[in-house]
Amino acid sequence: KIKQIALYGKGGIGKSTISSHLAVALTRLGKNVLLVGCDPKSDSVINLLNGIIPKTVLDVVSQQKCISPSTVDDVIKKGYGGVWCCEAGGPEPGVGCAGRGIIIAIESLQDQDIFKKYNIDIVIYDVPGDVVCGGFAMPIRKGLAQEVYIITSHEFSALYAANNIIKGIRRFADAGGGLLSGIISNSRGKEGKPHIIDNFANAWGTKIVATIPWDSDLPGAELHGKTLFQMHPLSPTLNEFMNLGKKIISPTYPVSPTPLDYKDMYVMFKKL
Amino acid sequence: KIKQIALYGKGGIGKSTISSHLAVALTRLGKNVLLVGCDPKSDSVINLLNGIIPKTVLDVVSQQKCISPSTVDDVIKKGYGGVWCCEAGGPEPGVGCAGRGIIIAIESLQDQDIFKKYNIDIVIYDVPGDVVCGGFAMPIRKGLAQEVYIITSHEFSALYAANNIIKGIRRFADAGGGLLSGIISNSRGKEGKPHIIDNFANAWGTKIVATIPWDSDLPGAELHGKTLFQMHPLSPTLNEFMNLGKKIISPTYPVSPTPLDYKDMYVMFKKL
Ligand SMILES: Nc1ncnc2c1ncn2[C@@H]1O[C@H](COP(=O)(O)OP(=O)(O)O)[C@@H](O)[C@H]1O
Ligand SMILES: Nc1ncnc2c1ncn2[C@@H]1O[C@H](COP(=O)(O)OP(=O)(O)O)[C@@H](O)[C@H]1O
Ligand code: SF4
Ligand SMILES: [Mg+2]
Ligand SMILES: [Mg+2]
Repeated sequence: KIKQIALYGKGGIGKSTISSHLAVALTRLGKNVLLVGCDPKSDSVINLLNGIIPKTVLDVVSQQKCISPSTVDDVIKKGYGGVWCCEAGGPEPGVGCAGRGIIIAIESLQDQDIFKKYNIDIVIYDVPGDVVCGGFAMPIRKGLAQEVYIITSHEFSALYAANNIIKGIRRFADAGGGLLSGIISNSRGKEGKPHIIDNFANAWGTKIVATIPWDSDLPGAELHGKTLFQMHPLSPTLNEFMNLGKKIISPTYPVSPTPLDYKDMYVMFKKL
Repeated sequence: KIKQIALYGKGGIGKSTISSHLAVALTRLGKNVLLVGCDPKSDSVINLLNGIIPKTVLDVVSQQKCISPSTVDDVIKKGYGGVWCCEAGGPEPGVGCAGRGIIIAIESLQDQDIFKKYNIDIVIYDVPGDVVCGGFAMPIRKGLAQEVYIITSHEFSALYAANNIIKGIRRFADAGGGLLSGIISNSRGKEGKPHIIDNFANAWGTKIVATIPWDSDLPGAELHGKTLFQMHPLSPTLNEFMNLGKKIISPTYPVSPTPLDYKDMYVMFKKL
């Protein structure tokens, strides 16, 4: 059975970085992985394709009205480590719904039976969590992603976004929506205050499943359109991704989490 | 003629901080100011109301179907410095369109002729720029805001969001939409690289109109539900807000800016 997971978090928190490295880690653990970038920035798979952004699903659909068996190869590209890479794309700002690319991409992937065609074991959706509506809510709402991992730092705006994502998960949990498997801590080194994230994870009814350390080699590799696997294969940071990959392919127990009230979050944050 | 300005920027960039301090600065310059928080977080005016979040327009409308002359006092509260404070509110995550609160709030304010009733000189809309669609695009699209100020740091995700907002402005510029008056630099001290923002401002056809320094007294005052005006009245940081206020009430020349291609942004950012 195909495992589908979604990585959510506020913009700039490290979703692309973490999902691309996790995707490679999972291939090293023997899995056939499809990474679907759902950020209208379309920059989730660029570091697996040597700095190249592939044609997005929305691009092809806008031009040709649909993805056909002949055009699917335009949008699913084999990247570093054998990861299959795809970008949903997004509409122009001010036009329609920002999440529209995700809706169209996901429907196209399903229509074309992509997972079967490419023999996919694991699908990773990289999804912005700044707003949890329209297409951005789709991977959770429809339970396309059975499991959600939320990336956060100790900053209030990131925790607030995480709480919003959790509200979304809670809302659809009983209707077959994706459940929460854990929190990925990525404070990017800024005055790391790990106890803050710990406390919030607890309050949400979940736990931290990985802590990615600050590593300037990450943006460094990004400038070359590559991952740490290529640029610094001995980096200890890679162990975090390998360990997260191992957890993901082991039995996991996602939960229907408990969102917090804004007031309680604010009070709790001030105390920590 | 009432001046309406919108402060846009990605989540967490400093919109609430800057708009609330700017609002007070403008009252000190003799203006009657209405600050309308359009962030579903509803935390734009909390520091002008001693840490209290007022009833949001969306709350009242959901309960009572509309804002009436008798309920308008529930949603327009007089805050510190005499600033009139209002929160649009937002729907629950996963339900409908995240910007819905803005659409409803703005329509209600217009229906009730609020600006006239409260003798408003200047309206400030504090609007998230993570997605420029639905209600979030409304202040620009309808030219409700004649002028837009974009807050950014030197980080790529903030510049990308700024570029998206600029795409939105460009799209509606010829149809009477809001134009761009300038960039507010708020790098929050993180390895301040001012030349990065300068270069992007130039490329966009605009300029930096204010630079807010890193000041730990800002989050410090926020923890007390207050602004720097109350907690540190002699702080030099306040001069930045006063100067920005003076610029805003002087003749301004907003422009239809030039958005950049993602590729060009990426290349430019790497070089800087
Ligand atoms: N642990 C980390 N250490 C150092 N830099 C990081 C780390 N995680 C992410 N970054 C950098 O932060 C920036 C934003 O990360 P990105 O993955 O693009 O965020 P998102 O996809 O959530 O918008 C990138 O430049 C990335 O290299
Ligand atoms: N110049 C600054 N120096 C220090 N802290 C800042 C500065 N600007 C903003 N902050 C802090 O950053 C956090 C996010 O700012 P906020 O105004 O809430 O962002 P937004 O409204 O854009 O989401 C707040 O805790 C705020 O106090
Ligand atoms: S549903 Fe969300 S993404 Fe779609 S238009 Fe509304 S705010 Fe934008
Ligand atoms: Mg990304
Ligand atoms: Mg805010």
